[in-house]
Amino acid sequence: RPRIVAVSNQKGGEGKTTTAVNLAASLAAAERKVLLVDLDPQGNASSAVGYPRGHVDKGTYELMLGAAPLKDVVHPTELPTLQVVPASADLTGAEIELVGVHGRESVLRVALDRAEAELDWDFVILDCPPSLGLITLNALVAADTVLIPMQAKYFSLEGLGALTGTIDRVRAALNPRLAIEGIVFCMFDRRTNLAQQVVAEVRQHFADKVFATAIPPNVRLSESPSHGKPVLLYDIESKGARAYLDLAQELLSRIEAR
Amino acid sequence: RPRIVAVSNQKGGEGKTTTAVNLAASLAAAERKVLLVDLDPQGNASSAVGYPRGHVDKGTYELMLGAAPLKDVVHPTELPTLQVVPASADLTGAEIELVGVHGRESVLRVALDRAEAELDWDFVILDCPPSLGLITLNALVAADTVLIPMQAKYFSLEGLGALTGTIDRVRAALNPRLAIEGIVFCMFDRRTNLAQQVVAEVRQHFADKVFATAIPPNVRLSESPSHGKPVLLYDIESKGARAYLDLAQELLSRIEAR
Ligand SMILES: Nc1ncnc2c1ncn2[C@@H]1O[C@H](COP(=O)(O)OP(=O)(O)OP(=O)(O)O)[C@@H](O)[C@H]1O
Ligand SMILES: Nc1ncnc2c1ncn2[C@@H]1O[C@H](COP(=O)(O)OP(=O)(O)OP(=O)(O)O)[C@@H](O)[C@H]1O
Ligand SMILES: [Mg+2]
Ligand SMILES: [Mg+2]
Repeated sequence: RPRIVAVSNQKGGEGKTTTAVNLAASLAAAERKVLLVDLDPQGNASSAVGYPRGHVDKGTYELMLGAAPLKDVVHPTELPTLQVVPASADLTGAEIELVGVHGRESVLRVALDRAEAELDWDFVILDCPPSLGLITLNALVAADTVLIPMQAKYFSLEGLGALTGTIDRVRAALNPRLAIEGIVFCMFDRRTNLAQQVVAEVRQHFADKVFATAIPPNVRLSESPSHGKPVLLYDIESKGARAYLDLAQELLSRIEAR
Repeated sequence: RPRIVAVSNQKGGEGKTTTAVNLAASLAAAERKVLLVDLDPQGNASSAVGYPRGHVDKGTYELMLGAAPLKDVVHPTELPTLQVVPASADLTGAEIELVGVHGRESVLRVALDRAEAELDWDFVILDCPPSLGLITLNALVAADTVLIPMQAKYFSLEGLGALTGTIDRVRAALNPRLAIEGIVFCMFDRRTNLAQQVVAEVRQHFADKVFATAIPPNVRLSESPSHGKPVLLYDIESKGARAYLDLAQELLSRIEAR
């Protein structure tokens, strides 16, 4: 059974998609089998691995609503051991549509459980939208752990309490195994006072859950999606590619140490 | 009747709140009467003007659901002509709750129309969450114009089509006067190739709707919210404060030129 990791933070622009895509690619480069699932109607993770908007007609929406089995929505990427479930256009309406569905927080878990025999990956990485609505709740119910990308800024700190509160509620009511995998600082510029203050405050609450690897600001990370490639295929020498390879190694050694 | 401007972009982290708060404050510094309305459950605009989470028990949620009249939810700020409707805690559940409400896309407009006699401001600025759900739809139905903050990055460009498509649909079905006020580049670093490419592409589609004023990256803009102050009260000499004062002037001269 794969380890299912939800990459979530309701604060917008914290680095969720950049982390989901490049961590998934780095784990694939380390010979792990990885499935990336794009749960964001914006479809950024899909286009970052070569499936721009409108490219597929069946994807995450069809999987969640039971309109297509998992094997019909999984697509290959340029990395042999990385596959993706892209966001199809109908995902935009899912938040509202799910409100009237029975068991609305668990439709993703049900869809993945139904395909149990085919879950042939080491990791399933779920890229979440910037909200705590029904799509994100589905990710938290289906996941083993939550990876929280965040910037070292004030609004990012403000949002952390609401996210951990939601994780606690999902663990209590729907998914008892849900744990926090860790917190990753993104676009991290260690030179500002604000950054130092935010890191100190987060370490106080989350201690060793904070990854030692921080992702620096690196223009290659924001360029690579326009070429439909993870950064390690776009510029392996870049600081961004190195940082996500380090993050993958740190994640693997944390898991193996447990 | 005030000019109602929705600050919206479903892409997360583009600078919506920073723009809504600091443009509102800059217009107030230019002797305009301004009401800032925080429609984002994260409540970032509220805390940026001195009303952190939990500070008020009646706010935007109560206004939209008709549980409180406008005059009960308007609060003062440190600037004499800037007032705010903060986000109260219940706004977190509004997206789901509104699904079952009659006229669910127009509850904000109805609440503002009901208070027509009290609308004593020159501008009402609506800070929107990072989504195209029912809260943002309410903002677009109530608004005269939409101000679109964006970064000069690839994912930001990708999201623009979905936003303008939604604006067109709202104009056709619910709010015939809705227009695009303009596009403002935020955290804009003109030195990268990517930034130049994105600006060129956006200018091609939006021409003179793109504001000449671009907001540079400036740490004072990310520090001032932790002091509960707009940047012009935190550091008037900073590049960030100057840029938003320029933006306010540019907006005023565009409106007066029409
Ligand atoms: N380390 C980095 N260096 C430079 N640019 C980055 C870095 N990480 C992310 N970006 C860029 O910053 C923006 C925000 O990142 P991203 O889209 O991954 O965040 P997100 O949390 O997924 O956003 P959303 O809330 O919209 O889903 C994007 O334009 C991305 O390309
Ligand atoms: N010009 C700037 N210079 C430096 N930091 C900035 C600038 N503009 C915004 N920021 C910071 O970048 C982050 C994103 O900005 P902001 O929160 O205003 O965007 P948003 O679009 O409102 O995000 P969300 O989608 O979560 O509502 C915040 O931490 C903010 O403090
Ligand atoms: Mg994203
Ligand atoms: Mg915001």
